[in-house]
Amino acid sequence: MKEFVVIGLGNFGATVAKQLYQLGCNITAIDVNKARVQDLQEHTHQAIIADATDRKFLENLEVKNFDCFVVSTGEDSHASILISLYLKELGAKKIVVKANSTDHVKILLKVGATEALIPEEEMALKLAHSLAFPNVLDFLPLSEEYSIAELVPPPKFAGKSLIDLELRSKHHIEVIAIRDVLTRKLQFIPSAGYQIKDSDILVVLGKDEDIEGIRG
Amino acid sequence: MKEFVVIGLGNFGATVAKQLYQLGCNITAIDVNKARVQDLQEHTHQAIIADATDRKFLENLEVKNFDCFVVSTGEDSHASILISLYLKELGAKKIVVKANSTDHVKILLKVGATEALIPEEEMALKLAHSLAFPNVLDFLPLSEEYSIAELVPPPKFAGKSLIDLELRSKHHIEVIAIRDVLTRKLQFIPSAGYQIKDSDILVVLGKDEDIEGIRG
Ligand SMILES: Nc1ncnc2c1ncn2[C@@H]1O[C@H](COP(=O)(O)OP(=O)(O)OP(=O)(O)O)[C@@H](O)[C@H]1O
Ligand SMILES: Nc1ncnc2c1ncn2[C@@H]1O[C@H](COP(=O)(O)OP(=O)(O)OP(=O)(O)O)[C@@H](O)[C@H]1O
Repeated sequence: MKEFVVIGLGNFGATVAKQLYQLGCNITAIDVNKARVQDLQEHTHQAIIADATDRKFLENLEVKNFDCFVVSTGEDSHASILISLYLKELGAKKIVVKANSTDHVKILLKVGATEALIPEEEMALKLAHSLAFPNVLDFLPLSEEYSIAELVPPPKFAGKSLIDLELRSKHHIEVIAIRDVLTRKLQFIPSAGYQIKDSDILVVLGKDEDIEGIRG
Repeated sequence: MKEFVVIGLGNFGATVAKQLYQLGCNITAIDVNKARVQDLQEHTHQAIIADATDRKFLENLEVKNFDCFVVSTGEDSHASILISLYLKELGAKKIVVKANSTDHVKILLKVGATEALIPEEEMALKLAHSLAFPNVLDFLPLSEEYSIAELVPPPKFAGKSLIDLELRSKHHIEVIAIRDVLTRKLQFIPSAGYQIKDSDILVVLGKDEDIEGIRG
């Protein structure tokens, strides 16, 4: 059972708190504004009216017991910086903060925030990527090193079967689906004997450099 | 070569325009504010100073030629509503609008916007999901029917190799990675001879019902 604290119940903070609660997590919601705390009462386990820049208040929270703190205290950058500093000193495991600018991000990371994000910029980047690569599979990082990508098969692959090409053992990539270039439909988990047509698009999983190695 | 128009060059619009340009797309940036248009000149193919609620101006754009319009004209909801209405009438293929509230979203969709998003709320929902399900792989739908999911292997799998279990041919699922339950590290693209330990977590790709069939 995951335990979270959300400090600052503006649009962003309130949405995070309500969604986490709906997903079955244990939520403590904190704000200095009474009305906002009351609005959250139906959607959280604990809703507390408090000034989170009050270090004594934070000490009483038993900060180490929570999986993550989400801080979104609005346009006053100083409040979120102070809260992050204190939470880090008190041993918070993870601190995610909504930031107002790239300088604010730098300061937050320096005082101990685990992650600092500017929602509008993050969303703008995601939108740009999904517009430039409308095949979500074309841009899907799975981890630091591995991604899923769509490729046009190199000419030497045409007519060969997946098993002939030894993609897994030799190239260390896995073909998880074939996209028919005409119908755009995906056929997942092709059989080992599947023969590649030059009109196919391969949907592969692999390390970024191994994928580039095939593309070339 | 994808062609986009971005109307409204505040933080959101400017970020979308610059990112799309960096990703190799053809960008036309429009704003009524001269300084903002000038700031974008290095980052777009065309940067135009204009009031996009002027229907005559939009008619001269040859709206049908573009893949998508991104509209983010700020707190004045009326401008984006009017622009969406006109773009739809002029035959725009796709119109994505940054909205200010859920009512604004409803109105935009009614007048013809393809998509209307409130970046802060979208980001809040994504953050909540990634906090509640920190294994992104645990929550990754790839298409209508297929997903990637993490599973504890059923007891009868322990000690067997992937190829013995005929997961691909018999169960129609692919094990794309093994997660070590102690270190939490992922080993992608396990070999066919890999023997499953009962302390492994299998990261599989398959149809939702085939995955459930294994879980059971
Ligand atoms: N020191 C503090 N302790 C607790 N709550 C605080 C503190 N400072 C600010 N807050 C609360 O944080 C919330 C910030 O929400 P606000 O709407 O101002 O901005 P935001 O988070 O940038 O935007 P959004 O509404 O989009 O989330 C307010 O409800 C405010 O009362
Ligand atoms: N009718 C219009 N035609 C062209 N540009 C417009 C029109 N109305 C507003 N704009 C521009 O849209 C931009 C909106 O940016 P603004 O910073 O106000 O808000 P926003 O998009 O909500 O926020 P953000 O800065 O986070 O993107 C401004 O640069 C403004 O000049």
